[in-house]
Amino acid sequence: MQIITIANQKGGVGKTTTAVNLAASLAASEYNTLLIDLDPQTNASSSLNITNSSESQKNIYELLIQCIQNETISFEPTTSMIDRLHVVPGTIDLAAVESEFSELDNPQMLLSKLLNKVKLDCNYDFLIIDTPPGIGLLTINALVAADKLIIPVQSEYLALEGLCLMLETLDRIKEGFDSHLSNVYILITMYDSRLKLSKAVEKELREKIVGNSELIICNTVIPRNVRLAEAPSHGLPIMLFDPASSGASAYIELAKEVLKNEEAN
Amino acid sequence: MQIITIANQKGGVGKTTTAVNLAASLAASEYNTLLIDLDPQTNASSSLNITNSSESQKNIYELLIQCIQNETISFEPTTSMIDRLHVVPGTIDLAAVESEFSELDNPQMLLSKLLNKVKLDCNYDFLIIDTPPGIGLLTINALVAADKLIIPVQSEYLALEGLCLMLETLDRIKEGFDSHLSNVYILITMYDSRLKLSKAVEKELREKIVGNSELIICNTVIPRNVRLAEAPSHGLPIMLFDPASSGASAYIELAKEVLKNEEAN
Ligand SMILES: Nc1ncnc2c1ncn2[C@@H]1O[C@H](COP(=O)(O)OP(=O)(O)OP(=O)(O)O)[C@@H](O)[C@H]1O
Ligand SMILES: Nc1ncnc2c1ncn2[C@@H]1O[C@H](COP(=O)(O)OP(=O)(O)OP(=O)(O)O)[C@@H](O)[C@H]1O
Ligand SMILES: [Mg+2]
Ligand SMILES: [Mg+2]
Repeated sequence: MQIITIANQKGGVGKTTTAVNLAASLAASEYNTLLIDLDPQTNASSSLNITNSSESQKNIYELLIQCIQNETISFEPTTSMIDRLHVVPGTIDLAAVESEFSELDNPQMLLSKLLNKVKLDCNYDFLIIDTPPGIGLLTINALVAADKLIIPVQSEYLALEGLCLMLETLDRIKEGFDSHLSNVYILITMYDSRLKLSKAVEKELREKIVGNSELIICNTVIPRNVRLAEAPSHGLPIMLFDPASSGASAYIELAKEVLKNEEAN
Repeated sequence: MQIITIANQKGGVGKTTTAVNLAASLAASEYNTLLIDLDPQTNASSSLNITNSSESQKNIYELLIQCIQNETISFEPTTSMIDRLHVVPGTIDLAAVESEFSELDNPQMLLSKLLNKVKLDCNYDFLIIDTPPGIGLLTINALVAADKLIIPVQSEYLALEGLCLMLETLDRIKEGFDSHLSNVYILITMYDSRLKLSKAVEKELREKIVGNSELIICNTVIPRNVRLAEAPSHGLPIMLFDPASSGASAYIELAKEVLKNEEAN
């Protein structure tokens, strides 16, 4: 099983859109996929029309609490409209994690501990984790747990600026924790080939990355496509909302690229 | 002096773009304006080509530390390319505030305490505060200190969803602290009149707000305009980068609307 975290402290760069649509595309390619929504905004859950947990199907906060209190973990993910796609929903309660969990031993490892306890290896091929903006405890937990990291970078200047900050944090995490993060992928999002800005940011991004062997810029570039912004209001991933759209084919391309890298490793 | 906080926990909705360009437009209208960058990403500072503080010109984190340690506060803001626009820059060190300050008495009131100590009333007409995404201690400090709040809402579905979360938090803040927040303005941003999505979100927003007398939707709507996204790479506010652009005239409109409301109060 591969754990892929989607993170960038810059807001609004396409983290949730990537998490939801990559997970859906992998599931549609016959791989068992679990999506974890680690954002208190719960955008990933609502993008798949999944509201909060029921009595039996716990959300990610409830599972973390069970892990901390050494209770048996009642892991029962929520199914989605795609057979092989399961979801552990987020909740607004995650917003309290920063203040509630910071006194615990190794608060940064909580998610890794939970995932080790639940033993998902035999059920899932991929685990995709959506994270909130910023570099809080939730995002750090997702970085520590990750095998691979995808950093969506919107083709705009301010998102480019934030990348250095993200990479510095990553170095600290790799040194501080027994992180088994192998590859870091940069995914260009909201690319509009008609705009000089998109081309200029892409050029600057490629120049910045040259010489940094740990970073890989995805071959797949996600175009700006309004259908991607419309899909969440219908509670559907893009491949079900508008399979013919440029957004849908881009995320299918991305899934193929992730699978190819998986085989190569 | 009016303290206007720009906040929304949803990422990438135009908080920084609004803080920088509203502050610049108010300064250009001959009002003395101070912009405080309370975001560890420091996007507002870099959008005005202001890098970190010097020995004498402290950044906002250094000023907060002086306030906590009861030292004399050496307040000397940085000037900008616009005469009446001064800036207190942000810093990556702000990212540590959540863990460093949460043990203090009333950590949510730190910014208010600092602003009371520095007595800005005689020097400035407006104080604009840019905040990071999320609802962390930094954003809460800015909400507690605010006289007015502007919530930028991108004309997209996920941003609309986040609004309820923001308003719930606001109610908690008003009850919990001696908040003197009078008006809450919702600013529609990145509006593209060619898209059904923009029109649908605006309609839903107006329906949601009806009956809530404390919320006002700004008459000014900020259009999607690529020049606004290009301006930060030149370190200029939009009114200097491209005064003829639709983005520039929208933020001048917004400044006029803020001034009109000020007189009405
Ligand atoms: N390629 C795209 N083309 C057009 N719109 C997009 C695209 N990707 C994302 N969007 C829209 O842009 C907005 C921001 O995307 P999204 O919410 O996925 O970003 P995020 O990084 O998860 O934001 P946050 O920082 O708040 O978690 C959303 O309204 C989304 O629907
Ligand atoms: N009206 C607009 N038209 C086009 N682009 C815009 C507009 N407003 C903002 N942008 C661009 O959209 C991106 C997000 O805007 P901005 O960074 O101001 O949002 P933010 O809410 O401050 O983000 P964060 O949550 O990361 O602080 C930036 O690249 C910005 O340049
Ligand atoms: Mg998101
Ligand atoms: Mg910002």
